[in-house]
Amino acid sequence: MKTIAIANQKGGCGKTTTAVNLSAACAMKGYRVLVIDLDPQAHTTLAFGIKANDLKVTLYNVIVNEHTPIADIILTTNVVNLDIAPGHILLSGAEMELAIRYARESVLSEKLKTVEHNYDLCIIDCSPSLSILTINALVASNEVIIPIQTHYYAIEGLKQILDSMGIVKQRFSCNLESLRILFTFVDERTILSRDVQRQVREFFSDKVFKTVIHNCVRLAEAPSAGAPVLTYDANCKGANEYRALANEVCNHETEI
Amino acid sequence: MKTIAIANQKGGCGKTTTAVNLSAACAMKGYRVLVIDLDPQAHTTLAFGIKANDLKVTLYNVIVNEHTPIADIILTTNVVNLDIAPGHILLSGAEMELAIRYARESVLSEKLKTVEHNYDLCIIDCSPSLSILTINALVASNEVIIPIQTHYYAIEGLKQILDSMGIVKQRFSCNLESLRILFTFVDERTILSRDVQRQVREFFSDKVFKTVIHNCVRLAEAPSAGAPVLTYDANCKGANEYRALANEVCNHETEI
Ligand SMILES: Nc1ncnc2c1ncn2[C@@H]1O[C@H](COP(=O)(O)OP(=O)(O)OP(=O)(O)O)[C@@H](O)[C@H]1O
Ligand SMILES: Nc1ncnc2c1ncn2[C@@H]1O[C@H](COP(=O)(O)OP(=O)(O)OP(=O)(O)O)[C@@H](O)[C@H]1O
Ligand SMILES: [Mg+2]
Ligand SMILES: [Mg+2]
Repeated sequence: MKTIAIANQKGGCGKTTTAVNLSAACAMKGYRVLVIDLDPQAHTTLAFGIKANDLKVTLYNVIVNEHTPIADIILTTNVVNLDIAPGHILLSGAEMELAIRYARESVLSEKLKTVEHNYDLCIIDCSPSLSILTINALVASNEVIIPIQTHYYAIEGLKQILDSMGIVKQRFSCNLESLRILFTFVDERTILSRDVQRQVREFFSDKVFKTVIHNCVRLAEAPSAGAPVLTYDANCKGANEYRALANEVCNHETEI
Repeated sequence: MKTIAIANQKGGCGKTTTAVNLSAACAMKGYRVLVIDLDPQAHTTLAFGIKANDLKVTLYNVIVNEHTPIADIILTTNVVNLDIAPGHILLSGAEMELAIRYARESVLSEKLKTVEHNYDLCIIDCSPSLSILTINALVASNEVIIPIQTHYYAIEGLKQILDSMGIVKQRFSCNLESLRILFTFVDERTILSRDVQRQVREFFSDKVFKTVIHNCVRLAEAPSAGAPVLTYDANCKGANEYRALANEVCNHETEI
């Protein structure tokens, strides 16, 4: 199983939208995919029409209770080949609950070992912070996708997530090998957008996806229908671009 | 001194842009304003051209060290009548540092008591989470402004911030009296935007600002010039709308 974290402490850069639509696009290509909602907002869970408050057990129980295996909480979604480990607001208390636990940074990676033969790909949606939960996602992953808007604050934020990845690689034994940057909310008409893309591509060259996700209102509408954009409006720009992203991700050198 | 927290755990909804431009607009109206950067990303600090890493002391030192008064870190900005208490990435460790402190929720409100006679208005930028720092901001404030995008996830997120405000009022002695909702990134052309505005105004009626902040690329460009949009491009749509917001905030029933 290949595991990809969708992470960036900058808020609102398209982490959830990428986790939902990339996992759906890869599942539609035939891969067996597990999407993990590690954000207390539980928006990935909501995007598949699942209300976290209606669930008896969620990822919260798996993280804080050593005896709850992740298989106990996994649900199927309305997309074939795609399962979900739903999140819950209680995850916001996980920081304190994990504070004194031994090996607290690798709780998630240990839990995933029990299901890694059931899936080809695992995608983790993270919250907009570099908290212990996000560190767990980085330790559990082979690759990180960093969605960024083509704005000034976004570039500044890149340094912080890259520093954190460096620390995770140094301190914890993990298989975090590569990172890739994905431009989101792109509006080609603005000079700012073109400037930021040029600067980031110059600095990071082939670590930036060829695929770019443009501003597309259907991406913002789809969650209210409880479905990824690929089923909500299969031929809109957002759907085409996330399919193109899935092609890039699935053809990447690390074997799925 | 009136204290307003700009808070919403949903990422990227315009908290920093509102903190920066509202505080600048109120200062330009003649009020003495202090803006506090309580977000470890320190983007409000960056928006005034200040590099947090170059500073010897920041809000981090004030929060974790009982003997550092907030006056020790306050700087003037490039806007007359506007001072800043700069943030720093080290604030992300404050959660653990405060975990065992007595009365850890009111650290900020205690520190602000020592400068409340120097300012008419204090505006606090929060991080996209309901962490101990955001709770500190709520406990220290008289009012909360909740910026929301006109998207589906934004409405779901409102419930979480309202729940947190309820808990803060119940558990801690504080002066948190009112909340107001501000629409940001509005694009009048989309049905989604009109639908969300209608739903939220129906439910929250006069708790929603009349002023609406539209999508305006100058707001995203201004931080790269280290200045609020009111000085970067004084006549653009974003600048006019933040001036109108300042008029609504400064005329609100609670005396400044
Ligand atoms: N390319 C796009 N075009 C238009 N709207 C988009 C696009 N991508 C995401 N959105 C919408 O913008 C908002 C922010 O995106 P999203 O919630 O996915 O970001 P996030 O990084 O997960 O946010 P958070 O930091 O709060 O977790 C959402 O309402 C989403 O529906
Ligand atoms: N009305 C607007 N029109 C266009 N761009 C905007 C607008 N408001 C904010 N922006 C830009 O959108 C991005 C997100 O806004 P901002 O950083 O202020 O949100 P935030 O809520 O503070 O994010 P975070 O949750 O990370 O703290 C920034 O790059 C900002 O410059
Ligand atoms: Mg998200
Ligand atoms: Mg911010």
